[in-house]
Amino acid sequence: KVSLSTVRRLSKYYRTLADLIKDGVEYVSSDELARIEGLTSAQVRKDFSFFGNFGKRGLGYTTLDLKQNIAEILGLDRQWNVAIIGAGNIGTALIDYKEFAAHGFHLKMIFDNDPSKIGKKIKSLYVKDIETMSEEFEKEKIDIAILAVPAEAAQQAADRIVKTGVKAILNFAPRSLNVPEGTAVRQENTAMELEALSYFITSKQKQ
Amino acid sequence: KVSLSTVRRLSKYYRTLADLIKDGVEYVSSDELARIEGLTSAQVRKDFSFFGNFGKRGLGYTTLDLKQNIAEILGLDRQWNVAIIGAGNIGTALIDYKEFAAHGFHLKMIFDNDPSKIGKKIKSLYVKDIETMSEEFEKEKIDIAILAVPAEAAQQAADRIVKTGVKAILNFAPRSLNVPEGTAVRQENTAMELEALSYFITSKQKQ
Ligand SMILES: NC(=O)c1ccc[n+]([C@@H]2O[C@H](COP(=O)([O-])OP(=O)(O)OC[C@H]3O[C@@H](n4cnc5c(N)ncnc54)[C@H](O)[C@@H]3O)[C@@H](O)[C@H]2O)c1
Ligand SMILES: NC(=O)c1ccc[n+]([C@@H]2O[C@H](COP(=O)([O-])OP(=O)(O)OC[C@H]3O[C@@H](n4cnc5c(N)ncnc54)[C@H](O)[C@@H]3O)[C@@H](O)[C@H]2O)c1
Repeated sequence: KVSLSTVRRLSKYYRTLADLIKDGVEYVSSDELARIEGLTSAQVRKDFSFFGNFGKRGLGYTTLDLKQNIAEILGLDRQWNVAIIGAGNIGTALIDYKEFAAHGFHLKMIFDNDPSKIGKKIKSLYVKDIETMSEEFEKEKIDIAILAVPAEAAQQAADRIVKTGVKAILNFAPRSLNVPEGTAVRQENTAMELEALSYFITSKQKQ
Repeated sequence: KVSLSTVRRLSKYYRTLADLIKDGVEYVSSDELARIEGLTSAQVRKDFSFFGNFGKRGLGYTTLDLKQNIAEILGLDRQWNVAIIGAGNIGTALIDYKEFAAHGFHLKMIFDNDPSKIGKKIKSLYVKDIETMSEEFEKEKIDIAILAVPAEAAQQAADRIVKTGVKAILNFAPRSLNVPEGTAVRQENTAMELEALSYFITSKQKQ
């Protein structure tokens, strides 16, 4: 089984390769890739070993082929339909974010349960009623849901998402979700990121 | 040296202990804590071993003492002054977010370089001119900066932050920052979170 940190590194290699290709670089070795990413070349080779034989001994990897290989592994060679649940601060900040579309993630719709928001247009999307979520998910063939509701509403909203058959949730609410086997949840936790920084400052002061 | 994943687990133990204390639980064993977090009790004991001897053999840990110990390690026993650079979608979404203040992180000010935003009030904060950042950081004794500017402006903004003496940056821009030794950067990358989800769906389909 491939670890999340390997998947995260594949995302980073993918971006580095895109930059190299833009600069006209045709070949790259695992040493070179390791140097750019601040890793060991053994780590780079190990990451790729899960997925088959990419490079040729001595020549290294062709940047175009390697990027394409990684795109296929991460699913970046296709388009993904994404829906946001919760049209508040975070939900609305995510609408029209160009970086998502650049990687194939298209924010198709946004839902809320607040009557004063339903039907309103926010940037390029009209807020839809959460009660219509399952029909809408089917119509737009939603693959991934982003959860941007308050913590106390998160589990109930996740249960609704799971019922629609969607298998992947990006959760911004600071509440761990119970989901069945076969559903993936990635948890954003901005407060914990700040705690990693306060830990760093505190541990430096104690030295 | 303590790894980031250990620090992340400390944040999680801290929240679990807060819940246990709310429910009136006075003692907790490493087994119990491991069960709640879905870890091994060896991992729990190893995480704490970096920081000294917390529990007593047989009794386990007192929830209040353990939470206090973790608060001191993470720096959650004090208040932190935080500034946001960039008053756009993300920057404004973060203003007045209650979860930050609940953990001692106070968003004191927000900066921008767009004349049409400077001086405007957004929720509880007035947008300040980026040119005044160093004086303002000193006045408010800023400890941590949150970077919410476009990718192409991120490195230059980070250089300004480093010059003020602030040692910790939470970066939302999808661009890795060069900062001197002794400055910590935590990188938020929402697009990569979506890629971890597309990887999950793709790898399941290939099985
Ligand atoms: N604002 C931030 O800076 C920030 C940062 C990180 C994480 N978060 C987390 O992200 C989540 C959203 O935060 P926010 O600031 O956008 O909150 P918000 O209150 O601004 O928005 C939440 C939205 O969800 C809607 N909603 C509530 N229950 C719902 C339900 N059952 N179904 C559909 N919609 C529902 C509300 O009507 C509201 O529009 C919260 O859990 C918060 O803790 C927020
Ligand atoms: N919107 C999202 O959903 C989202 C999600 C994740 C990450 N991000 C990243 O977060 C960052 C901010 O995104 P956004 O959507 O809020 O962008 P935005 O364009 O809405 O806001 C950026 C703000 O930064 C200001 N700015 C530009 N250069 C500056 C400088 N040198 N000093 C001070 N202020 C400056 C602009 O005037 C603007 O107000 C971007 O790097 C983006 O890639 C955005």
